[in-house]
Amino acid sequence: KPRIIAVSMQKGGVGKTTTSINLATALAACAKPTLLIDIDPQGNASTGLGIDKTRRAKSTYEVLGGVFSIPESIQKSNIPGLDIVPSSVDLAGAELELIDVPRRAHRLKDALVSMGDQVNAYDYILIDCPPSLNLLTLNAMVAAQAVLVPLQCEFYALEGLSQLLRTIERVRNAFNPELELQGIVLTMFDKRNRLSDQVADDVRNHMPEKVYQTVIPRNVRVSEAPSHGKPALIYDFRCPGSQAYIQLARELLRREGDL
Amino acid sequence: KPRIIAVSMQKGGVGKTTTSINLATALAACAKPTLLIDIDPQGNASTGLGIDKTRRAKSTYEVLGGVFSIPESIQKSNIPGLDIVPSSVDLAGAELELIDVPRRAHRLKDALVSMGDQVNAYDYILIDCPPSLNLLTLNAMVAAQAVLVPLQCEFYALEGLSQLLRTIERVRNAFNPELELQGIVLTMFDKRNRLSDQVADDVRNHMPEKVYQTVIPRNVRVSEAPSHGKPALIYDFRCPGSQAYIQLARELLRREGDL
Ligand SMILES: Nc1ncnc2c1ncn2[C@@H]1O[C@H](COP(=O)(O)OP(=O)(O)OP(=O)(O)O)[C@@H](O)[C@H]1O
Ligand SMILES: Nc1ncnc2c1ncn2[C@@H]1O[C@H](COP(=O)(O)OP(=O)(O)OP(=O)(O)O)[C@@H](O)[C@H]1O
Ligand SMILES: [Mg+2]
Ligand SMILES: [Mg+2]
Repeated sequence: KPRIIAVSMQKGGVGKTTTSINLATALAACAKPTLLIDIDPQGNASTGLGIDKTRRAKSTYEVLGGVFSIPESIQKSNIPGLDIVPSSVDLAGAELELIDVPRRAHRLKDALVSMGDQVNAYDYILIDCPPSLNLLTLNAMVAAQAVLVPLQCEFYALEGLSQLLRTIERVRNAFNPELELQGIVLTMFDKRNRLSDQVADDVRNHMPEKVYQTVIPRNVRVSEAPSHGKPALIYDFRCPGSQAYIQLARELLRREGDL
Repeated sequence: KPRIIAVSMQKGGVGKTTTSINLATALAACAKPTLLIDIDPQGNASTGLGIDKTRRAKSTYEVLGGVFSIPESIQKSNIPGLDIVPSSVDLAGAELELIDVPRRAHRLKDALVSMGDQVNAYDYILIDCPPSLNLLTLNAMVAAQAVLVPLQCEFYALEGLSQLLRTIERVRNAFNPELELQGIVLTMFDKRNRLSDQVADDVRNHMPEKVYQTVIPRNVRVSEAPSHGKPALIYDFRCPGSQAYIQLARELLRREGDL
């Protein structure tokens, strides 16, 4: 059975999409077949994996609306072992459109359940969430077994962490009793910047077991990769950012007892 | 009558809050009394101006719900000439709670109109929006005369610009005929990074008159200021980030014919 992980943080620009794409690529490279579900209307994960905007007719929007199943919406990426369900701009309207629909918070979970045995083709399923705690993120947290939290080493991101942890708690109590914190990964760490160290120390002191040892450095090659429609691991395998995501995948697998 | 400007971009982490706080501070410093309305449930603008979480009982949430008026919710900041209506976490529930409320998209506009002459105490009103195109951002765009768009010099941010411009067009046609683009301000520009130049050139070529000459550089002092509850202009007046926001305020005032 695949491990289903929602990549979520309501603070914007902390590295959710970058972590989803590159961790998924690294997991696939470790021979762990992975499915990436893009549930953000921005569709950055779809773009970052080279899915053209004209090829998103079957997207997470149709899956939540019950128009297509997940298997019908899955596309192969250019990376062996990594598939994606792309998102589309229509998702921006999903919150209002699903208001009167039964089990509106369970649409993604129900779609995954209805895959039956086909879901076992994957060892990991990552869900890239939008920067908010809305119905789309709720669908991801109800479908997932855990939440992976990219935490930018900046003050506002740290401020948002406690609100996110409270939300995870509320979802666990009201919708999904198995939901837990997969871990917190520090992103865009800049060793020249004292603020990065302060944030890292602060989080490690509060939640020592939950913060990955692997820290993702700020690395311009990582931010260049999406304009080529490739993960950083493919765009520049040797750059510090790619190497960090490979380490992160290993550390996650080790903690899962899966390496 | 004040110029009302929504600071919006659905891409996360592009500098909406940083621009709202520092531009508002710079406008106040130019003897233009300014009100900052924080409509983002994260409440970063409220924190960045030193409003403690315990002092947000009268917030934008109560204003949208009709519980308190704007004048009742206004607080003075530590900066002369700059007031704020703080946000609160409760705003995260506003989208669903306002579903059946009449004129749900006009709640903020109606609250501003009902201020009567008191609104004329301000020359500028800035509204810091969350990273999404939801009902809160819609309320800001209906209340505003223009949208200021902070654009991080990165690929994903550029990708989101066309969706935002389409949304502004839709809001102008359906809700607010006077809504226009105030301008696009390039943020977190890093002259060592080729990507910054590429994004800047791309946007300037497409919308030459709409992009401010002033560019906000990436500057660590800017990201340190919020942890002290102060705008960068107060935390470190001479740093490149603060000086750029002062220039931006002057350029905005010049374009408004208000300098
Ligand atoms: N390690 C890194 N080094 C340099 N740039 C990075 C790094 N990680 C992410 N970025 C860049 O920072 C920006 C924000 O990252 P990203 O879009 O992945 O964040 P996000 O949390 O998914 O944003 P949103 O909240 O909009 O969904 C992007 O332009 C991305 O290319
Ligand atoms: N010019 C700058 N130089 C360095 N850091 C900056 C600059 N502008 C903003 N930052 C930092 O980048 C991060 C993102 O900025 P900010 O929070 O203002 O963006 P935002 O668009 O309001 O984010 P959100 O989408 O979550 O509302 C913050 O940690 C902020 O301190
Ligand atoms: Mg993203
Ligand atoms: Mg903000």
